[in-house]
Amino acid sequence: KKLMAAQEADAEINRKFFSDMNVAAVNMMSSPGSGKTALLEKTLEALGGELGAAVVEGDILTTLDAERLARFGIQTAQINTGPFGGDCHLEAAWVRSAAEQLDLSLVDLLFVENVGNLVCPAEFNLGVDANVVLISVTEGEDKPAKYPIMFRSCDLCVVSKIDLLPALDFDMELLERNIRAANPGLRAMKLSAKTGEGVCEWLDWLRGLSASKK
Amino acid sequence: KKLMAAQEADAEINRKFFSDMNVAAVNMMSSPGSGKTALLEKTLEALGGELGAAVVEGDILTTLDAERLARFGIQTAQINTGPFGGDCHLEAAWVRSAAEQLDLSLVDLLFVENVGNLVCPAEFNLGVDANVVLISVTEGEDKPAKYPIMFRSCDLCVVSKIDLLPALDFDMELLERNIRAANPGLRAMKLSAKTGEGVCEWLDWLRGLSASKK
Ligand SMILES: Nc1nc2c(ncn2[C@@H]2O[C@H](COP(=O)(O)OP(=O)(O)OP(=O)(O)O)[C@@H](O)[C@H]2O)c(=O)[nH]1
Ligand SMILES: Nc1nc2c(ncn2[C@@H]2O[C@H](COP(=O)(O)OP(=O)(O)OP(=O)(O)O)[C@@H](O)[C@H]2O)c(=O)[nH]1
Ligand SMILES: [Mg+2]
Ligand SMILES: [Mg+2]
Ligand SMILES: [Zn+2]
Ligand SMILES: [Zn+2]
Repeated sequence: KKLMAAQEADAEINRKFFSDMNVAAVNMMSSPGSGKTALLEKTLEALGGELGAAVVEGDILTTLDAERLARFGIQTAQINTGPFGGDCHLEAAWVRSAAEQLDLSLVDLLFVENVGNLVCPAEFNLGVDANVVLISVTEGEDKPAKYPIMFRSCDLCVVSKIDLLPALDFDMELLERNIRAANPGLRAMKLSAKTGEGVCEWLDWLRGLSASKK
Repeated sequence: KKLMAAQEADAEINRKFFSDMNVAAVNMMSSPGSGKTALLEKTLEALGGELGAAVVEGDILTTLDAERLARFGIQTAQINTGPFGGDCHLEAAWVRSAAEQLDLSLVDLLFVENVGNLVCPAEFNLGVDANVVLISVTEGEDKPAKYPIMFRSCDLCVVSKIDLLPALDFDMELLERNIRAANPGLRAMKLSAKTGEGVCEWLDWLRGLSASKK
């Protein structure tokens, strides 16, 4: 109980911090390998100088993802949970101390790439403006039914890797039904970070989120 | 400290229980959607009556996977962690009470399908004969570097969904290098549960494991 209250208080501090800095913060969650970093690479490439972006990268170990994103000339801050017990999720206080290392006066969109895990990250409020869950078409249609807490905690569901659909027996309608059953209000969009298909809708959603914070 | 000791004691009880029953127990772990259930379906189909099999199914919610496997006429026992806080891993005591619901006199191979999660399940010793991690080629080559604890805790790594390789830019040698770097002693085998390619090696490995318990 006390822990939850402390987490909520930390989230509230973050919310105010992002608001004071006019920054739209987006928490990206998924199973390992669903394509969070690939989508961020595509996003940074497409946005160019249109919006200032930065990334807080969460992983148990390595800086591999932060290095992939730093190539786009943006600020990155790495959180590695490994040395502190290997937690499988990020917490609000860690995100704040990472974000404080960045010059947010240059930033419109702050992405938090969470640890690859479809379970625990959903239970920790980071005080961001939007929670996004990626589900790749290669993971199967049943994940929203089997891991509903994640889908209930999100504002947007990105169905990723749709370029692979021709190679799969995938029932998109079944996935959409399962998403609606887990969270009727959850908006879903389909895209491929590889081919760029559907990425426009994602960019428009980001532009809207950023505009709402100005 | 006390918790760890209790877990180890429970694992030891399981080890003796499986040994007394002449059962080879295999703990299957992976990210969500890497293909654990699909591989078990293919295994049960291929083994037919050659070896007696049963499954302890671990999920946060639903009995979807247990129902897929029950179609093969085998005994299944479902553990759902959702009603008890939604733990993202299985523990030895839960596996034992599930296994005790089964008639193990008919069973040579007991599969434990763990919760889809590349982090926490690696830290809980279930007292089984072998720990197996699946990594699908769609998740990327970097997972053994980013989630090393899982790869270090396993005896076998199954690289799954290799039928999708023609549709991917996947560097198998890089994955194999990353597996070796995380755990030099970890045996890796490649297969497709969809086409059956490579499944023979997996079945031979299972036969060997079962024979070692007789
Ligand atoms: N075909 C295809 N592959 C993709 C796409 N997006 C990502 N991938 C591949 O999926 C694998 C994982 O992508 P990442 O971007 O590393 O995934 P991630 O969610 O950031 O992974 P973690 O941070 O480890 O949880 C890589 O091999 C990518 O090349 C896509 O749109 N299409
Ligand atoms: N192409 C291809 N798809 C596969 C293969 N194995 C599994 N899949 C697909 O991958 C998705 C997930 O498979 P599952 O067997 O449900 O994966 P799982 O690891 O049991 O998932 P969880 O239990 O939820 O963690 C499904 O859409 C399967 O059809 C394979 O060998 N090739
Ligand atoms: Mg990533
Ligand atoms: Mg399964
Ligand atoms: Zn967890
Ligand atoms: Zn965890």
